[in-house]
Amino acid sequence: KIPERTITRLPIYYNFLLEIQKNDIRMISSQEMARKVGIKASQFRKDLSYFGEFGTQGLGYSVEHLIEKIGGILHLNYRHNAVIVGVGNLGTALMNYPHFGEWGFHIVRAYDLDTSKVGRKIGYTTVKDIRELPRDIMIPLGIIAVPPSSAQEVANLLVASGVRGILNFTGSRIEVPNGVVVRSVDLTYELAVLNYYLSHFVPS
Amino acid sequence: KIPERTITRLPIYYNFLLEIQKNDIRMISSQEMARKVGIKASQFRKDLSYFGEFGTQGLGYSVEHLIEKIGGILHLNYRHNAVIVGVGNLGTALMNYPHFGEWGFHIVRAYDLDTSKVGRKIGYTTVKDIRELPRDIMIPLGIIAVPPSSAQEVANLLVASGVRGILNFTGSRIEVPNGVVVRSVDLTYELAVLNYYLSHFVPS
Ligand SMILES: NC(=O)c1ccc[n+]([C@@H]2O[C@H](COP(=O)([O-])OP(=O)(O)OC[C@H]3O[C@@H](n4cnc5c(N)ncnc54)[C@H](O)[C@@H]3O)[C@@H](O)[C@H]2O)c1
Ligand SMILES: NC(=O)c1ccc[n+]([C@@H]2O[C@H](COP(=O)([O-])OP(=O)(O)OC[C@H]3O[C@@H](n4cnc5c(N)ncnc54)[C@H](O)[C@@H]3O)[C@@H](O)[C@H]2O)c1
Repeated sequence: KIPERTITRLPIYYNFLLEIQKNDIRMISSQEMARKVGIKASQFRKDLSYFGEFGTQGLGYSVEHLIEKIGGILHLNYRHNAVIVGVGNLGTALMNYPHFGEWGFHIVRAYDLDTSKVGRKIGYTTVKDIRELPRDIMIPLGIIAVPPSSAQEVANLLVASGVRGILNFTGSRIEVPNGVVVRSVDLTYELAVLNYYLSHFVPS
Repeated sequence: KIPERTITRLPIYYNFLLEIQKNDIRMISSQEMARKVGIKASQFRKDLSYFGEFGTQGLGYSVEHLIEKIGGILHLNYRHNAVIVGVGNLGTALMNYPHFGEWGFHIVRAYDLDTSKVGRKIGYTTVKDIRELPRDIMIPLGIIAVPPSSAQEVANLLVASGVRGILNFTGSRIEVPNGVVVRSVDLTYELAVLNYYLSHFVPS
């Protein structure tokens, strides 16, 4: 079983590799990769070791080869459809965020309880009434951006319609049956970590 | 120097400890803490060891004592003021998010370029014109929620007004002078990790 911390580092590596590829950098050492992410070079090599051998000692890693390999592990070469419930401020910002589509994640269905939002078009997606959520939506990924009091009810609706992975922004813990994966996002943590570094800053 | 991965785990521990405290749990073992966060128990103990000794072998850790200790490391017992630039969909959602205030982070100033947004009141904060950003704002934390094309310009303005820590949502890399800490957030990574677990799910 691959540690979660390794998986959460992969998109950071992938994004950095895409950036340096744009600047025509073809090879990179594990030291450079590690410095970017704030870990030890040995940790970077260990992360990759879970997925087989790549890179040659001494010469470093081919940027293109790493992008292919990590993109493959994360299935970023495929299109992934997602459904969002809650098209308020946060939901709208997520629906408009271009980077999702660049990595293959497309929010193709959007639902809300507020009938005044139903019919609104955001990008290519028209907001529908949550009561029209079909029995089998055939979309694996769901995003919940409703108030905490509606979190569990919306999670139940999504699971009933076949969603198997949920990104939960509500701040309220949701229970799901075995077979459904949930990740919760809390941007408060980002502020807490930023503040830690601010108060412990040592000019380099 | 404490590894970044350790610091990013502290808010996750802290949030979990607050939740179990609400359920009247007084003691917790490193195994239980580790299971919640998806790491090894030895990693949890190692994380804490950077900050001195706590917990007694065999009995586990006092929940209250851990909350005090981790809250102290993250300075969560103090009030932290923040300024936000960009009061669109994302900015508005961040300004309305109650959890920030619960951990002591208060967005007390908000600025936007769009004069039709100036004067709007969100919570206790009235949106101001970015051209009115004062010379010395006396606020340490800044949040940038503008389009990528304005990212660097807004970062320069915030740094010039005395902001020392920036949470950057724009997706565009910003350059800041030595002494300023930047953390970038990209929710695409959350989708990528969720999708990884969805495609590699092994029913437990
Ligand atoms: N996790 C984070 O870091 C973070 C950051 C900001 C906001 N939030 C949270 O995200 C959620 C959305 O924030 P927002 O600012 O967009 O709020 P909002 O009020 O603007 O939007 C919420 C939307 O959900 C809809 N809704 C409510 N109940 C529903 C239901 N049962 N079914 C379908 N739709 C329903 C509403 O009609 C509304 O359009 C809130 O819970 C907020 O606390 C989380
Ligand atoms: N990092 C992530 O995961 C993530 C997720 C969603 C959106 N985003 C990004 O966050 C940003 C905001 O998204 P949104 O949906 O709120 O967009 P939006 O268009 O609704 O809001 C942007 C706001 O910034 C203001 N603005 C533009 N230039 C400015 C300047 N120079 N000074 C002050 N204000 C200025 C606009 O007037 C507007 O109010 C975008 O760049 C978007 O791509 C990031």
